[in-house]
Amino acid sequence: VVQANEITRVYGEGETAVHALNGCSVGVAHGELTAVMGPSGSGKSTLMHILAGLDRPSSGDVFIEGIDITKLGDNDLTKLRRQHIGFIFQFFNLLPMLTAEENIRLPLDLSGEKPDENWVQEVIKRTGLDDRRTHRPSELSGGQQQRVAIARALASRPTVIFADEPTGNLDSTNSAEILSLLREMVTNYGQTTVMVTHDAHAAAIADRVLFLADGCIVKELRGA
Amino acid sequence: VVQANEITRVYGEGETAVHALNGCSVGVAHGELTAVMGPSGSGKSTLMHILAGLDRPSSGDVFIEGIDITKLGDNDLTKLRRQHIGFIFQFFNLLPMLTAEENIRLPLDLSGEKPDENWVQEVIKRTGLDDRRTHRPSELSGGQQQRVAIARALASRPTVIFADEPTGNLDSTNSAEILSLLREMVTNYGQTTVMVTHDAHAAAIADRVLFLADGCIVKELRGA
Ligand SMILES: Nc1ncnc2c1ncn2[C@@H]1O[C@H](COP(=O)(O)OP(=O)(O)OP(=O)(O)O)[C@@H](O)[C@H]1O
Ligand SMILES: Nc1ncnc2c1ncn2[C@@H]1O[C@H](COP(=O)(O)OP(=O)(O)OP(=O)(O)O)[C@@H](O)[C@H]1O
Ligand SMILES: [Mg+2]
Ligand SMILES: [Mg+2]
Repeated sequence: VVQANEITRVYGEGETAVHALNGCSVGVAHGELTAVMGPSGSGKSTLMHILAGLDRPSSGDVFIEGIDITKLGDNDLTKLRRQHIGFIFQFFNLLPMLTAEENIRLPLDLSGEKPDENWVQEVIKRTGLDDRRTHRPSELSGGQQQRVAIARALASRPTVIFADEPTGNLDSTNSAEILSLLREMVTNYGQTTVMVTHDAHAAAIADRVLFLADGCIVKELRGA
Repeated sequence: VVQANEITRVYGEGETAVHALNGCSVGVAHGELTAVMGPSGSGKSTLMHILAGLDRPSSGDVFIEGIDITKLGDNDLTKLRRQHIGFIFQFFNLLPMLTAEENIRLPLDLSGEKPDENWVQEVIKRTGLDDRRTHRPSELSGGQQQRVAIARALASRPTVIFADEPTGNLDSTNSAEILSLLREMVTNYGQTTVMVTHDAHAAAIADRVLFLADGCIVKELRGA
């Protein structure tokens, strides 16, 4: 459902140029949970942003549902993202003037589609935010903000979810709850998920684990 | 060196009031590494900010080196913080217009004291930032930003370091490097450190582990 070929991403130029991605090729099959691991600075977030159409590669192609997104204009790209992609940012990107619930509903409102109300309520409860709906991000703990970012991506049941270190700020209990929620979405609803993680428990529930180093995929493990 | 008695912290009032801390008492002995663990939303960051004089409790006292900081005016409190306290924020609080190196040196420049140049260089190298000195936060990966926040607190060798989830965004290798660096500071230089963490490896290197739940310390373990 997602296919990237020979992706490079260079920041700056000349001597000080940083080669964040060096000819990275990735394929993500429908209905699979893929974990991406690798050292800090190895290119994981950069890869995720490019796969999700939030950033453009310096060279290479990215296909989502067969569409070459590197050829799309900004408007079409935005439309495609709204229809197909959910993103859980490493640092949440919540809107500070909206409450937790408003942040969660925002993609639904933007898509103009009628939300599955039961599902939205379920997501709010399972991310443990029932008693924090009316709090603004500044009134939430770090882990609570992270859970709002997670709920926001899950609420609209997108074709593909990209999760950038979704449990980084969570204790083991909340972490396990989020991971089982993500796993269920894949197993029960065929939701395709790509998850960057430093957490071995997260890798353990994946169907496939990709290891990134210095902007390249250096190893791949498939679950038994 | 740090003593807090019957700390409470309430946000808002009446029915919607949130009791982040409920009569929490903590003592931190000189030259010890204390880990603080607990569920997301249990009050860890709130406790850290109050112990470090970055926030005032709704009731209770906090003593740093024998001084009751809850009685200090803002100016004196700021002076005391500059002299004695290093803080690694859960979300870094780096200055976006400064480079990594400028962010790291900022507390040193503010304190007006002559920095130990060898030590500053050592910290930059050991946090793996040698080749990222001139990058601004927006040009750094999440884990690199976290390491800048860590280096900034370590560079001035404060009396007490408060670290709020210092390894949340780091892979296991970088994480281990940071933890051993923090452990050395305590063991070799008698630096007092209080570290909030969700990471069992971090708790494993502590002299003492405090468990927080619903705004109270519910358990304490002392290393064998
Ligand atoms: N300004 C505020 N207004 C209302 N409630 C607040 C405010 N700030 C924090 N809280 C609440 O206080 C509680 C404790 O927050 P705190 O940030 O200390 O938790 P934490 O243990 O650090 O969590 P985490 O592990 O998720 O970082 C949380 O339930 C949070 O919702
Ligand atoms: N705007 C930029 N200018 C220069 N270099 C950049 C820029 N953005 C990112 N980089 C560099 O690209 C590399 C990859 O960054 P990326 O955020 O993808 O790493 P990551 O694997 O997600 O790391 P982490 O695990 O720390 O989040 C890093 O070395 C970073 O310094
Ligand atoms: Mg990243
Ligand atoms: Mg916190």
